[in-house]
Formats: sequence, C-alpha cells, structure tokens
Amino acid sequence: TTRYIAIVNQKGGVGKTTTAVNLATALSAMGKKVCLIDFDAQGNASTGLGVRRSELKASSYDLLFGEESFESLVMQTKIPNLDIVPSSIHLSGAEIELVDKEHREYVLRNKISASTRYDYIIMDCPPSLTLLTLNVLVAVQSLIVPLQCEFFALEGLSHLTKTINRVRKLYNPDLEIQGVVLTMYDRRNNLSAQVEKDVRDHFGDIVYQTVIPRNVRLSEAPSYGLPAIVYDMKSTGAKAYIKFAGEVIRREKEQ
Amino acid sequence: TTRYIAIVNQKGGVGKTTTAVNLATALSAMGKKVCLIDFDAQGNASTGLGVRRSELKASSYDLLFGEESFESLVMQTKIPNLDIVPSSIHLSGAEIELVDKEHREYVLRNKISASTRYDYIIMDCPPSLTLLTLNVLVAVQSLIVPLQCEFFALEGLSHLTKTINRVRKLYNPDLEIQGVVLTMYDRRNNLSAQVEKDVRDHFGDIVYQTVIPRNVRLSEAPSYGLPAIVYDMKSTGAKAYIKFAGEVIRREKEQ
Ligand SMILES: Nc1ncnc2c1ncn2[C@@H]1O[C@H](COP(=O)(O)OP(=O)(O)OP(=O)(O)O)[C@@H](O)[C@H]1O
Ligand SMILES: Nc1ncnc2c1ncn2[C@@H]1O[C@H](COP(=O)(O)OP(=O)(O)OP(=O)(O)O)[C@@H](O)[C@H]1O
Ligand SMILES: [Mg+2]
Ligand SMILES: [Mg+2]
Repeated sequence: TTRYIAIVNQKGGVGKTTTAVNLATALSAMGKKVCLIDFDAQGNASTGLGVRRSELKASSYDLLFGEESFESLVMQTKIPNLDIVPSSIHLSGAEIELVDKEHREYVLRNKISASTRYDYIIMDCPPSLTLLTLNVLVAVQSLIVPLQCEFFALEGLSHLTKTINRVRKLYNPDLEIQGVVLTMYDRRNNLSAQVEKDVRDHFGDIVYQTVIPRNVRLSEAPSYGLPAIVYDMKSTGAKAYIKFAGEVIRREKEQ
Repeated sequence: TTRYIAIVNQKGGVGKTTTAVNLATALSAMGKKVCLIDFDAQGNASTGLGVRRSELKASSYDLLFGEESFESLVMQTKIPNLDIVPSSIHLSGAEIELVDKEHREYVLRNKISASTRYDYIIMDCPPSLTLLTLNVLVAVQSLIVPLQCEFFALEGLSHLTKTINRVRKLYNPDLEIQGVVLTMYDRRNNLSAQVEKDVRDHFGDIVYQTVIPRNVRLSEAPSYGLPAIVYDMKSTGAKAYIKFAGEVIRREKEQ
C-alpha cells in the first residue's frame, strides 16, 4: 500500500518545503514511485520542482474542493518517478471554505484512497495548524517534522505535539511522528549544537541521526526550478538529504 | 496621535518577530513610548521580550474577543518605555472564531482608538494572510515588510501586495507600505546580492537603505528573553536594527 507522509511544523521558514522536495526527489532516485502534494498557497514546493504558476490546470485546491479524482490532478515533473499535485493561490481561501463543510476535518481523507500507484505520497504544509493542516494530519499515516536549529523553533514543538495527540485521539488513531529532522545546522555557532543536544535529550530516538547543514546550494536550487539533489548533487546539502532518505527507508523497514 | 505599524509577511521565518522586537526596542531606547502586540499564537515576540507563558493573565486574544479595553491588557517589559500585549495559545483558534462574527474584518479596528499614550504600536503577525492578519491590516495605518534575501521569499511578494491593495480598496483606504527591509543578508553568498538587486529594481525607494545582516547574536538573544540590542548592543545585527529604527523615524518625518 501507499505510504502517506506529511511534512509539518507551524513555525515558519524551518525547511518544510526544502525537506519535502529533496526527500521526494531522493526517494524517486532510489526507484520509488513518489507524488508530492503542495498544500501551501505560497506554492514553493511547486516552484522548487519547476512548475510554473501560469501552466496550472488543476491543483491541490481541486483535490479538496473539486470533483476530480486524485489521479486526474497529478502532473509529471522533470524528475523521473516523481509526480506532483501543485498548489494554487486559491488555497489561501481554504480555511474559510472548510469551516462550513460537514465533517470538515475529513475532507481530504475522503478524497484519497488506501492504495495508489505510488509508493510514497509526500505532503508539504503551510506554516500554521489551521483546518487545512488538520485535514492533512487526518489523512496521513505519519509525519516528519523539520526542526530548525534555532531557539524559536524549539518553542513551537510542544504546541505541535499537543495538536498531534489531539488529532490521534479524535480523528486519526494511526497518526504517528515518523521522525524529527534537524535542519540548517550551522557548525560555526554554538546555538545549533545546543539545540541539537536539547532536542535529542527531549525526543530521543525519534530524531534522525542525519542532520541537514546550512548550505547555500539548498536555497539557490529553487531559483532554477530544481531540487538541490539535481542542481548540485555533490553539495553538502544534497548529500545530507540523500543520506536522510536512506535513513527514512531503513527505519521504515525496521518498524 | 499614535502610529500603528504591522510587521507582515506570509512567508515563514523571514524575520518578522526579530524585526518587531528589535524595532520596538530601538524606538523605545530613543525615548518613544512603544507598545508591541503579539498576534502570533507561537508567541515568539512575547518570549523574545521575556514574558513567560505561565505568567499570562491577559493577551491579544482578549483584545480581539474579550470585553477588556486595550489599556487594561498591557504589561510592562524589562525595557523602559516598552510595553507588550502578549500572545496566547488561544489565538490558534482565532480564525474559526472570527469567521462567524459580524463585520469580521473590523473586530480589531473597533477595539483600538486613534490615540493612546503610546507614540508607536507595533504588531507582530503570524506567517499567513488569514482573517487574523486581515484584522491587523484593517486596523493599522501602515506596514513594514521584512524580506529575507532568499529566492522563495521573493515569490510571495506579489501575493502580499495584491492582498494589501484589496484591503486598501475594501476596508482601509489609509493602509500603505511604510517600507520593505531586507533581512538575513549573507555577504558570503551571491544569492543575497542577487535578491537585493531584484528587490531594489522592483520596489525602488520603498526598500530601506539599511540591510539587516545574518548574525547569530540575533538568534541567540531570544533564549535569554532579551532583544538583541540589549543582549549584545555591539553586534552587527543589533547595530543594523538601531540604524534601521533611525531610518524609519527619518522617513516618517520626511513624509
Ligand atoms: N539547510 C539549508 N541551508 C540553507 N538554506 C536553506 C536550508 N533549508 C532551507 N533553506 C532556505 O531557507 C528558506 C526557508 O526554507 P523553506 O522555505 O524550505 O522553509 P519552510 O518551512 O517550508 O517555510 P514556510 O514556513 O514559509 O513554508 C528558503 O529560502 C530555503 O531555500
Ligand atoms: N538577521 C538574522 N540573523 C540571524 N538569525 C536571524 C536573523 N533574523 C532572524 N533570525 C532567526 O531566524 C529565525 C526566524 O526569524 P523570526 O522568527 O524572527 O522570523 P518570523 O518571520 O517571525 O518567523 P514566523 O514566520 O515563524 O513568525 C529565528 O530563529 C530568528 O532568531
Ligand atoms: Mg514551505
Ligand atoms: Mg514570528
């Protein structure tokens, strides 16, 4: 069956999109069939995979509110084995449209099926814990939390874990945190080392061994519409994401 | 009369809170009476000014939904001339509570008055353009947009300016962009220089001359509950924010 994984953290700018795009690309490079769904109205994951907003016919907005099936909304990307359901600016109105729907937390879950032709479906989320992100948390089996090695990033964790526990209790008993991945680790300052120590003490084995370093190639790649793994495979950022994808698969096998 | 300024950008992690906290502190150090209102459920601006969540009696949630007046919700900070209305976790439910209210875009505007004992009221916003941020845009006279020197940060600008134009047309004819401030500028990579050039070409004089460099002291300061300009006044980050506050005041005088 298909593994559905959400990339979630309400704190902004922590590397959700960069993780979603590069993890999806690395998994597809290993021969897995992957689809990325971009649920952020900003559309950074779509841009990061070369989708031009002007080309858009259908989007993740239609997945939530339209009649089309998931399969009919999928587009190919330049990367073999990797498809995308791109975002659309209409998602910024999703919150207000979801509030009045019946079973408003299950809208997405009712649109996706247990098994598709994909091995992985990765969902990029916006920086918030509103009804849209809630819909994603109800629809998936697990989530990966990118955690920036900064003080403010630590602050939001307890709110996130409380929300996940609530979703598990009320809507989706299968939901689990597949892992926490440390991002933008900067060897030049003590803050990163301090945050890493705090996070590993607090979360233990849930934290992946692989740490993603701060690396400019990761932030240059989107301006070329390419994942860093394709734009500059030999960069420290790309290598870290390839190693990370390996660890994600290895851990899944062990469980 | 009081100047109301919102710090807004729906892109996450671009330095909204860091700008709100350090601008408010620099203005208060120049003898202005300042109040910061934290409208982000994450509460980073509150933490950055030393407010402990456990101490909270009242918050910006009460300003929106309670009967209390603005004056009664204000707390002192450790910084002279700088008060705060802290955030609360209940703000994460604000969206759903605002949707069904009458005149839902004017809830905040109807709670604040034209003149208070403050020279400036600075409002920190969450990384979204939902009803909560809309309420702030309707209530203020102007906004400052922190813009991270990264490719993804450029993408969101057209959506932000469209939203501002819509708010100006439908709800708040006075609303103007007071300025755009470039943040996390990294001299070590070309990306920052490229983004700066694009932004100045596109926005012209609206962009402040002062550019905030990437500086670890800015991200260390919140773990001590202090603004960087108090935590380490001689750091390049603190100096940049002091210079920035001077430019903000100078520009206001010229207009
Ligand atoms: N390891 C890294 N090293 C350097 N830059 C990075 C790294 N990871 C991400 N970035 C850059 O930092 C910025 C924030 O990352 P990204 O957009 O992926 O975060 P996000 O959590 O998806 O943000 P949002 O909350 O707005 O959705 C982007 O400009 C991105 O290119
Ligand atoms: N100039 C800077 N140099 C280094 N670090 C910075 C700088 N400005 C902000 N930071 C750090 O980068 C992170 C993001 O900044 P900040 O939290 O202020 O952004 P934000 O836009 O308020 O985020 P959010 O979208 O989550 O509200 C924080 O950990 C902060 O400490
Ligand atoms: Mg993102
Ligand atoms: Mg913030």
